[in-house]
Amino acid sequence: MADVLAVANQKGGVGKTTSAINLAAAFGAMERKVLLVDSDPQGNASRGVGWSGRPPTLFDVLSGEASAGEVIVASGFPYLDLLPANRDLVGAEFGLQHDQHWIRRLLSALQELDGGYERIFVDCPPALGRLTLNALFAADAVIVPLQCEYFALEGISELLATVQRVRELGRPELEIAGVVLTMYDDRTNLSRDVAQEVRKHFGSIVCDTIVPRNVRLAEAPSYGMPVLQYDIKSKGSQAYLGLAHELAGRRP
Amino acid sequence: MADVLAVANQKGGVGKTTSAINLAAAFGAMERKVLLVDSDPQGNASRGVGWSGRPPTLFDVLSGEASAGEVIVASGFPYLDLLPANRDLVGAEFGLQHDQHWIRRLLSALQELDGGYERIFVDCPPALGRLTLNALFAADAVIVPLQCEYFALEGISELLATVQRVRELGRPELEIAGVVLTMYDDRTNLSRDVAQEVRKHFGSIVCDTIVPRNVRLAEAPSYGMPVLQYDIKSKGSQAYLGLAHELAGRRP
Ligand SMILES: Nc1ncnc2c1ncn2[C@@H]1O[C@H](COP(=O)(O)OP(=O)(O)OP(=O)(O)O)[C@@H](O)[C@H]1O
Ligand SMILES: Nc1ncnc2c1ncn2[C@@H]1O[C@H](COP(=O)(O)OP(=O)(O)OP(=O)(O)O)[C@@H](O)[C@H]1O
Ligand SMILES: [Mg+2]
Ligand SMILES: [Mg+2]
Repeated sequence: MADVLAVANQKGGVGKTTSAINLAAAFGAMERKVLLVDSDPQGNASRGVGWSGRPPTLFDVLSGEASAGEVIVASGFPYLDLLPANRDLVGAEFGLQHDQHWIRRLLSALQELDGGYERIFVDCPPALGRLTLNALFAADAVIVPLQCEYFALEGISELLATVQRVRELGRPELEIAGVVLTMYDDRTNLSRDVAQEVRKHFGSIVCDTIVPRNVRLAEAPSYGMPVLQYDIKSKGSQAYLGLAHELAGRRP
Repeated sequence: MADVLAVANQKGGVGKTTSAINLAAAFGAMERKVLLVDSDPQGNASRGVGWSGRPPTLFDVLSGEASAGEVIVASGFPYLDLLPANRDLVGAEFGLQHDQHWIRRLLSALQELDGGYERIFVDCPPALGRLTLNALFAADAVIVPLQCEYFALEGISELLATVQRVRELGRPELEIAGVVLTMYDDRTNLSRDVAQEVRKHFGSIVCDTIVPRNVRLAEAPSYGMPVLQYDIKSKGSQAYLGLAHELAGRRP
């Protein structure tokens, strides 16, 4: 079974989608079969790898209409497949409520999968609602992108409390794969101060690799491609390749 | 009755809280009585103006335990009051479901207010769930912060569809006060391209005032103050003062 990694943080705009896409692509570049699951109704991860927009989507999987295998499509990037999402997924947030085992829906769907994936990355929406809980429950570990700014720091304890809740609900072995400092701008004291604060609080779960603010990361999705495909020499690409190697070392 | 402005966009991290806090403060600086309502369980707007963290909060208002007047506190900034929020507000998102008139809860609470506010700004969470619907239903107009990047552009049509839904649910006069371009970085083509695209699509509803990327805006909340209090000479302060004047012109 693949190593399932949920990329989560309820704070908005901290680099969840950018990290999910580019980490998945970085493992693809290392010729390991990888699946990117988009569990955000915004569908940014799907568009960010050039998805056509044609259903079925994760909504059909969570509502029991299709298996994950039937919904998965190839992305434009080697070794990287996509389980796409679009606005329909909002329906799952409400639809999931009426089912006693709703929290296991994604876990069961991924367990049935026989795709030979080494790793699965699940992009989460900016909330701690049912879609994120589904992703955490399906995960072996959580990657927490943390923007080096004040508001992002505020929300971390809430996220960690949610991880603990998922452990109590039936996944005691859910780990924290790492906290990733994102959008780091070494010209500002703010980034340095927040990074220092985070390392003081969280110690070794903070990844050594820091993702700098790099406009190529923001440009790549408009071409429907990971930054490794858009501009392999950019600082953004180098950071996510480094991060993938670091994660592979932490979770062989 | 005050002019109620919801600051909304389901895309995360586009500058909703930063715009709500600093627009409210800019009207306060013009000596007009202003109320900032935090309807995001992250509580960023509350912390961003130095709130003590002591309940009651908006949760108590939406669940009928307290009136808005009993919950409102003074902020540290002249003419600016706060109706605070914290994590408890997540309970309202689920609690609101069982009440047929749930969508009118915030509207009724603000209508009962007799605080003599000229304007009320409501900061929304990064979602189109019940808390945002409550805010839109209570609003006279919506301010849409739009980060000048690709993913932010993608979500606009969904937000406009939601505004239309609220009009059909009982607030036909809900207007769009303006789309505000935020985090604009004139050194990148991306900002210029997105800004051009937005003006082409939305024409005159796009505000003339552009909010540049300015680190002082990101530093101010860690001191619990609006940027006008933290650094009045900064580009961020100047932009929000200009935006407030432009809005006052659009909605006298
Ligand atoms: N390191 C970076 N440098 C520059 N821009 C970045 C970086 N990481 C992400 N971005 C850009 O910042 C914006 C926010 O990032 P992204 O959408 O990945 O965050 P998110 O946490 O997934 O947001 P949401 O909460 O809405 O899901 C996007 O426009 C993205 O292209
Ligand atoms: N113009 C700007 N220049 C620089 N930094 C900014 C600017 N506007 C906002 N920020 C910073 O960017 C981050 C995101 O902004 P903010 O939290 O206001 O967005 P939001 O839309 O309210 O996010 P959420 O979706 O989580 O509610 C914050 O750390 C904020 O301080
Ligand atoms: Mg995202
Ligand atoms: Mg906010």
